[in-house]
Amino acid sequence: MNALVGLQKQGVGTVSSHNLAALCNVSASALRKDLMAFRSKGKQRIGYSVAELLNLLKKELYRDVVEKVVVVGVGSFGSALMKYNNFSLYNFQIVAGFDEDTTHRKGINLPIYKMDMLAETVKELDVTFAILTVPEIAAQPVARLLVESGIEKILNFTPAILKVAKPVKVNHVNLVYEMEYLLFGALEPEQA
Amino acid sequence: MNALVGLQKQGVGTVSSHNLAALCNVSASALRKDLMAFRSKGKQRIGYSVAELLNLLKKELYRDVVEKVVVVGVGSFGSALMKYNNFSLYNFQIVAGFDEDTTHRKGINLPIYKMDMLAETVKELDVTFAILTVPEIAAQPVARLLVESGIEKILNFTPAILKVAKPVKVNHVNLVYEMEYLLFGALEPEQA
Ligand SMILES: NC(=O)c1ccc[n+]([C@@H]2O[C@H](COP(=O)([O-])OP(=O)(O)OC[C@H]3O[C@@H](n4cnc5c(N)ncnc54)[C@H](O)[C@@H]3O)[C@@H](O)[C@H]2O)c1
Ligand SMILES: NC(=O)c1ccc[n+]([C@@H]2O[C@H](COP(=O)([O-])OP(=O)(O)OC[C@H]3O[C@@H](n4cnc5c(N)ncnc54)[C@H](O)[C@@H]3O)[C@@H](O)[C@H]2O)c1
Repeated sequence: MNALVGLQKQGVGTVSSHNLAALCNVSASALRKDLMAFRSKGKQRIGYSVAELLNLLKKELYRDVVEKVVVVGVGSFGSALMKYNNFSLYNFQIVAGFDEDTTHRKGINLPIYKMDMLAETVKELDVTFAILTVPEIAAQPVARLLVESGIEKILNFTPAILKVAKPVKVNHVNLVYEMEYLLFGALEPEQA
Repeated sequence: MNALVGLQKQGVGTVSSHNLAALCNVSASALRKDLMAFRSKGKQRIGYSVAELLNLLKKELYRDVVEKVVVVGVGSFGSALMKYNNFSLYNFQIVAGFDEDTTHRKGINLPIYKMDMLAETVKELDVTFAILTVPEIAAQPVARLLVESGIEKILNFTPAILKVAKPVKVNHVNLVYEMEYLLFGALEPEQA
């Protein structure tokens, strides 16, 4: 891990298994076996991508940690996410939902809180990850509320492009974009 | 359009607005104005990506065409897609659902047909685009049925990695992968 961090700091993009092995004081073939376990394939001649290897190592170290998640906006899309039982297979656990409307939804056994309970509940449950599934016009104000409440990672399903403070990470899943990809191929990267 | 196709055939990756203008017999500034309308930004010194420009032009020509879509597997996720009214804003129109269970779902005003009606309905409605939201174990056999019925584009929401005949295009949306991205950054490209 330290060897890779060092390489990344020096701005090295790829590394051969031979050089990486030397840096870690192990044999190249032992290293290649370990890397196979991570599924990482060195692209034959150019070696392994330092950034991808670091990410895979992070994932490996994180393997037994469960990431708690809240769903904000429990409409048809948010409800589907809260009903899905397989997130736990991948070490994600949805712990609660938040919505202006807290009436019980069929098939959801998790609590749904009002929006004014967000900051308190997020702190109490020690959650830093939120999935945003509110209507587009509510997206930016709700995202600001999430960040103020201590959320650091947002998976954004709304069409809105969110502006958040730097340390907060946002990943935008745009379903229409994925559908357009099948018709037109990769378009211009999204304008942020 | 022809100028760009010609460049792509020659394996040219990027083109400056100056060279592209010369190929199309227009002035460079007129061309730059047109391209702005497509939102395409030439990355300052290296110019415009030929592939992206071609895709944007395709999208522009396609602007008034509505792409008909069927949703296969109308569970919690498929239902959310069939309730969503905004697909029409982006020239997509969901016309029907297919499922083993055809009982009426609350809030869905579109017809849901049994799977044995797939080939006939897809041909009658002239649909070539399907969104796959069946359980993972049903994904591959249902995908084969889709292809046999005349579907040419599949947006796959199941965790299964589909193997389909070459001309059929598949785009895989993996929600867990998108969530992992927020924790670990870009991992190994998906193994197909
Ligand atoms: N359903 C889909 O297939 C789909 C596809 C693409 C994009 N999206 C996007 O995902 C988001 C959710 O879509 P949906 O179909 O579930 O919508 P929906 O209308 O069914 O659900 C929205 C939910 O957000 C709640 N809400 C509204 N304003 C709120 C606020 N200020 N604070 C907290 N909760 C609020 C509503 O009470 C409702 O429960 C939208 O932004 C939509 O554009 C959905
Ligand atoms: N809901 C989510 O948040 C979510 C998240 C990630 C991935 N997914 C994936 O999306 C898919 C759908 O998830 P869901 O939560 O809607 O599941 P679900 O169980 O609610 O719905 C599945 C639907 O498929 C139908 N079905 C089952 N076998 C079929 C077959 N052979 N032919 C036709 N229809 C069949 C069922 O009748 C049911 O209506 C799954 O593959 C799941 O792994 C869902």
